[in-house]
Amino acid sequence: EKVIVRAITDDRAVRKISILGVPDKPGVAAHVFRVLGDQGVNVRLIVQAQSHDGHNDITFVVPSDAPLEDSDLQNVVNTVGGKSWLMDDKVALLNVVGEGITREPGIAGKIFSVLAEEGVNIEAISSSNLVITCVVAEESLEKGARALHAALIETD
Amino acid sequence: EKVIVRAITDDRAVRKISILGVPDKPGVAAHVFRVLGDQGVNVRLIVQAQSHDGHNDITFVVPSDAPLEDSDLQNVVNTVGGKSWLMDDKVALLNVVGEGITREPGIAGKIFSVLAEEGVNIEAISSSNLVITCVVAEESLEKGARALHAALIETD
Ligand SMILES: C[C@@H](O)[C@H](N)C(=O)O
Ligand SMILES: C[C@@H](O)[C@H](N)C(=O)O
Repeated sequence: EKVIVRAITDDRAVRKISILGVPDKPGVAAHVFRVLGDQGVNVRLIVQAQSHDGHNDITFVVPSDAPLEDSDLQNVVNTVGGKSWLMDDKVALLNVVGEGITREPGIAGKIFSVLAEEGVNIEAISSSNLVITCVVAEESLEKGARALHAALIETD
Repeated sequence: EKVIVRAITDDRAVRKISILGVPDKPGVAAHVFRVLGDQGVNVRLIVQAQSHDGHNDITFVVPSDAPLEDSDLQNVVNTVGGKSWLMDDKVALLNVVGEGITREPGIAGKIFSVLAEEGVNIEAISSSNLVITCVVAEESLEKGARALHAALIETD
């Protein structure tokens, strides 16, 4: 493999929040994240995928102790005209770090296969040129991290 | 702002593909990306957000000339038991690069606001500790990139 996987890191002190059914028009994501910014919330991950019928969901991950109340989320939903919000604090982040990681055909498939073989469900995915991050259940973190380490770091 | 935005980069020679309504269980993402890997497809971005009723969508961005046919996508959908697939080749990537970028409260809101003020709709979002990537319509790329540059790079 041309990509050198430099590190596997993880973080279990996080929670995943989704703002659901927001209008897919300019200014919606801006409002959500301006509110978070004003409250000093440190956002670890943002993922937004395919829209449907003029609406979309916005999923993001924050530290478990982020200064963010249920009422804040409801206010955001109301302001942008979204449907509802969800929060899950039993999640963790698994990060596979390597220069140009997503440019290596096969590396993403390998990472996801290693997790699948451990029975780890991948709840969300965010990638860039330097890191592929999977959101998984907190209870799956240890076996997922260990398997990735064995498959990607120790075998070289 | 503590985060130094180091660069704004963009790429218009890309297309966005979504595999829709796939079962949210281990092995699905693995299959999709193993197939892409076997075909030597270079994946620039992967985003998967909130699942619904045991199903999810997986959105990814590849170079416009990636060796990937409609039949390949249909085969993937059939194999994993998904609903359908979509492709849009009139998209572009806008990347805002900076160390620790998502850890700066307010930076995401600022980026998305700058785009909103230009009337640029944000079709997908992927973030990491080093880069926030927005998928936008190809026709919006120039004004979006220029506005981000003016707001984040030139004003400092
Ligand atoms: C859904 C949200 O991202 C919207 N498309 C926006 O540009 O703000
Ligand atoms: C939807 C897909 O990501 C699935 N959850 C998997 O783990 O493969």
